Amino acid sequence: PARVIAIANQKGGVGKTTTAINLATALAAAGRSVLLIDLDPQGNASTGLGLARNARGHGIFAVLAEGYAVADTLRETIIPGLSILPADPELTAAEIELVNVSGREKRLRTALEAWDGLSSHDFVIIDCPPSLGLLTLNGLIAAQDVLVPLQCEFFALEGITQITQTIEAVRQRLNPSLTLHGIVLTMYDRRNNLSDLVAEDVRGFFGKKVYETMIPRNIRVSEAPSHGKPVLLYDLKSPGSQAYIRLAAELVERLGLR
Amino acid sequence: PARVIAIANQKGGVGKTTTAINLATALAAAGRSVLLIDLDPQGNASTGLGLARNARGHGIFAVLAEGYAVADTLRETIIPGLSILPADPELTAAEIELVNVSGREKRLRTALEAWDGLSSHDFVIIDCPPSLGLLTLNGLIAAQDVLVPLQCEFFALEGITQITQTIEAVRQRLNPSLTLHGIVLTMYDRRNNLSDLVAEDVRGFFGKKVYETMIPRNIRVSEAPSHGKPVLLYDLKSPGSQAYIRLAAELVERLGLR
Ligand SMILES: Nc1ncnc2c1ncn2[C@@H]1O[C@H](COP(=O)(O)OP(=O)(O)OP(=O)(O)O)[C@@H](O)[C@H]1O
Ligand SMILES: Nc1ncnc2c1ncn2[C@@H]1O[C@H](COP(=O)(O)OP(=O)(O)OP(=O)(O)O)[C@@H](O)[C@H]1O
Ligand SMILES: [Mg+2]
Ligand SMILES: [Mg+2]
Repeated sequence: PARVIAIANQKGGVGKTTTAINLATALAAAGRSVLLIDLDPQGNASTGLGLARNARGHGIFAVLAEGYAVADTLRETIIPGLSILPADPELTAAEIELVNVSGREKRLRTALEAWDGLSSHDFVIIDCPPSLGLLTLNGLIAAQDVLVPLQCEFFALEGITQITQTIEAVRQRLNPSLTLHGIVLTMYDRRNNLSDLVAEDVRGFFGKKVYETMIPRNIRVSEAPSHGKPVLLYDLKSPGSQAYIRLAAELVERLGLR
Repeated sequence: PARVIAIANQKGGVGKTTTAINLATALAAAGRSVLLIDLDPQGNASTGLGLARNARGHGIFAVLAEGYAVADTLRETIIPGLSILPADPELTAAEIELVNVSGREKRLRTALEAWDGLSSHDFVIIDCPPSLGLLTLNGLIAAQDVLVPLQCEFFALEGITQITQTIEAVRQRLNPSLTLHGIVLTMYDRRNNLSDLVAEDVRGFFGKKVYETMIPRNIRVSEAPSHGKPVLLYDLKSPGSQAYIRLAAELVERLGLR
């Protein structure tokens, strides 16, 4: 069945959504079938794939809180082989709505296990919000692997132990098959010493867990969402697109899927 | 008494902490007495002002959940006139710990009202986490003004209505004196069209609420936290420091405090 990968980091603005969108797109472009789940109330992954705000209908909130099926809420995107389960506006209130629901942290896992498409898809990619609350917890319990984007900045480096400790706690108590699959360095800027210091520090501490592929800071990456397209579609030749294509290849290799 | 200003935006990585640290520092440097409250479990504001992780003792979690007084938990910083109420490690679990506590959203306001230093300080600046959960809610209920840092990027622009709508909802139901004081454009990069498009859009929509002062993208700003110093101390002549000094002057002017 599909490999379920959560893209998570409580530090904000490190490139979670950008990585989720473009990794999913690169995997689909390579012929894999992929579902992207937008678990962030901001709904940036839905926007970045061209889904207008008022055309999202029932989405992940309806699945988590109202018993809708995954099959009934996923949508096609402009990319063949890639579908999305969008973030509906009510997702902002999910934490409050689910307070007294039993098994509230497992709702996403239960919904995915009940989906008959799980066995025919290759990947499910989950974009998490910048917090360690109930929504991210649902993502970590539904996933087998966590990919942690790490911006090459000091505050992001400082926060890396919070997410790795959370992954370990979830593994021990709630989801024994969860692993820290890897760390991806993002917004790497070779003109800036800080990027190298952070990259060295992270490789020194996490060794092979850190992906060879680094995502460079590249203006075309931040322009793409305003056109409702992944950067792979917006400007395939850009350094950002090329890095995400390499990232997808390295992911497939590391998972031994060739 | 002190003016209480929350620095809030659910979008991650837009410069909330950087603005909180450097605005507080610039106000203290201009002779005002300032308390900075670190309401983010990441604890980046505490780090950015040089407080080692293992020297934070009882902090804001102890105030919110264990009844500690503000006077007993605030610390001096390396900047005269600026003290900090740090984020203690347990803050990550605050949402869970406070679930069944009555008045949980008003704990910060109650603690500030009981603090005898409120009348002798000029400003209380609150750094909020990247979410609209219980901690940010505590910040919005304790404050009179909200300053929203807005990164000059598309996803950040997309999210601006979420925070402005939340401010309006809190004003109507929980804190009638709360206002959207202003929006500050951050990481403005004049070499990049996107920055100008975002700036024009925001000024078109929010008019005078948008500060004249823009904070430029400046590498010295992101280097400063690794030295445990605000950029004003790390490199006073840098474009980042100069912008934060102008921001503090504009804030004082807009609040009619001259
Ligand atoms: N490689 C890159 N080069 C340039 N800009 C980038 C790059 N990756 C991401 N960005 C931009 O940086 C900002 C933050 O990225 P993104 O929104 O993907 O992070 P996030 O971790 O999902 O944020 P949040 O914590 O709010 O969910 C966005 O405006 C995005 O367009
Ligand atoms: N003007 C600037 N120029 C360059 N880098 C900046 C600037 N402002 C902030 N940064 C860097 O950008 C990153 C994000 O800023 P910061 O952590 O202050 O945002 P935040 O909104 O507090 O993030 P979070 O949502 O995680 O709390 C940090 O690494 C910071 O050093
Ligand atoms: Mg995101
Ligand atoms: Mg912050």
